[in-house]
This record gives sequence, C-alpha cells and structure tokens, in this order.
Amino acid sequence: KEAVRGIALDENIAKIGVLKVPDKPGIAAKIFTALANEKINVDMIVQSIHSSGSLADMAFSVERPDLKQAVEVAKKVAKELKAENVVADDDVAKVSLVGIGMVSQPGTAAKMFETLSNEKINIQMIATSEIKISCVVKREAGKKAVQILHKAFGLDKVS
Amino acid sequence: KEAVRGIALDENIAKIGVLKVPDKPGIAAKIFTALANEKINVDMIVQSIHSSGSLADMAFSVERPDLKQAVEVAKKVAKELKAENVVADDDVAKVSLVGIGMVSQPGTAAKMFETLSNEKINIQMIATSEIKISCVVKREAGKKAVQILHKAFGLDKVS
Ligand SMILES: C[C@@H](O)[C@H](N)C(=O)O
Ligand SMILES: C[C@@H](O)[C@H](N)C(=O)O
Repeated sequence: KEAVRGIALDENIAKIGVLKVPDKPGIAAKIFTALANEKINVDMIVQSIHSSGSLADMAFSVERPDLKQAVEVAKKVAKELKAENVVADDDVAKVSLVGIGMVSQPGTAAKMFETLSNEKINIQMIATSEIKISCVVKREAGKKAVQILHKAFGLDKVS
Repeated sequence: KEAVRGIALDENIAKIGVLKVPDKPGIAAKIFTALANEKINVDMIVQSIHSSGSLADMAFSVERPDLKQAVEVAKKVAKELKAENVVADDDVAKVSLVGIGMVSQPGTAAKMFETLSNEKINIQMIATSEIKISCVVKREAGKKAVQILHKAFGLDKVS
C-alpha cells in the first residue's frame, strides 16, 4: 500500500547557505552560474518562503571534496549581492525516502519526519518530489536514520 | 547531451509558509502530520537554511482547492509552535524541468534560473532532485516560463 521503495543515504555531502539575498530575478541564476562555471556539481537546491517579503535564503548541497571551493565561489557572489552571510557545514548526511507517487500519500512525509523526531534527529533541510523525500541531518545520525526508516516503512522485512 | 527531457507546468497549486518555527526535532512531524490527518495532499516541501541558528521557515504546496483548509491547519499548528506567521498565496504556478541525471550537469539548474530571469520571472521557491528541478513562480508567468524553457533547452524542435 505504501509507495516507499527504499531508503538512500548520502554521506558525501556538505551544505551551503547564501543567506538574505535579494528576492528578485537573476539572483538564483548568478549564484548557480558561478558554481557551474567552476564545474561544481550541485545536488539539492532549496529555497523556502522568507519572513521578509524581499529576501531569500538559498541553500544547496555539494560533494564534500568541493566544499572549500564552493564556499569561495558563494562568498564572492554573496559579496556582490550584498547578501548577509554564507554558512557551510560538512558534518551532514542526506537521507532520502525513495518511492513512487508519494505526493498522493499525504502521510508519507509526515511519517518520515515523525520517525526521525522519535530518535531526536533534527531535520536541517528538506526537499521533495513525487519519487523522493530528502532530509539533511547531522552526519552521525545518517546510518541510524536509515535503520529506523527501514523499520518504520517495513523495508527491513525484505532480506 | 543535455539531460533535460521536458518541461512540466502545474497551475493547480498554492504555496503556504509556516515561518520562524523552532528548529528542533518534532516540528516538521507536527506540521505535516496535522495536514495528513486532514487528508490534505502536499506536493513540494522545502526547508532551507535559516539565518537564525534556532529557527526555520517551512514551506509547502497544496492543490489550490485545499488552500483554505490547509491554511486553517497550518495556523492551528503554528499557534501551538509559537511560530511567527503563516503566509499563503494561490497566485502561483510550479514549473519543472524534468530529466535524468541532472545532478551531474552543473549548468542545468543555472540555465533554468537564467532563462527565467531573462524574462524577469521571479523564483519564489525551489526544490530539486536528480530528475526534477521545480520552481514556483507567479501564476501568470507559468505558461511563458514553459515556452522560454522549451526554447532554451531545445525542446521546441521536437514536434
Ligand atoms: C531568490 C532568488 O530565487 C530570486 N527570486 C531569483 O529569481 O533569482
Ligand atoms: C524545522 C524542522 O524541520 C525541525 N528541524 C524538525 O526536525 O522537525
């Protein structure tokens, strides 16, 4: 009945935030063109809704070996944009629910978040699609997260 | 060479933000369990990095007919969480690049953002996966966005 097929863990990630950028056309393009020009692979990109109507916090993940260079690029662009700050952290892992049609299953994301919270695992970033719900958590929590999610979604019953 | 296969447009969406929630375990679970209990389908969920270390802005999208009920649920939970605010807007559309392996193509997201900015289309929310890059834009910009993205990614050459 559940649409979840598996749990994926990516420990080779680092998260970067470019905070309080102007929320107007061209900003996202500037940041990610600069990263692309350095051939830096970007995995997750998230932009949520900001409490200020005119600002945005852009966050993205890169592979851990690229962190230093990605931060340099981000800081350079942030300066030009007069963004408030660039933050970075490689003490993270990305844990993802992989499935199909998860959008039409309202409880799936809730259950993933609930499972993580039961072990006091804090969720730092979230991005979803119909086939994937990804959460960034503290790196040391990654394997535990996979374990408890396998159990919660009945995936540990398959050998 | 490009991994992009198509452009999708969803005009049946509304965005909701629960702003400045405490960034600690259990918060995401509370919000989305409440929505799931009302059988409200949630499509995108995004959580970016917040400039305050201890807060988060949670944003999500629902189908437009569910906006009113989703806002009621969100406000109820927001009150319990002492979140700052719930914001909502149904004057939006979601435009998505659909493809494969887009993660390993650093310039793809940048090109999408650049194309939108060339027409001064502001990007309000972003969520990505290897097979999908989704941007929330103003609803009136949705069809234009699809058009210019088709052109930019050479998809208009196929009949
Ligand atoms: C913040 C950023 O996404 C901006 N709104 C843009 O369109 O580029
Ligand atoms: C903000 C929210 O994601 C919180 N960190 C949680 O784990 O539920």
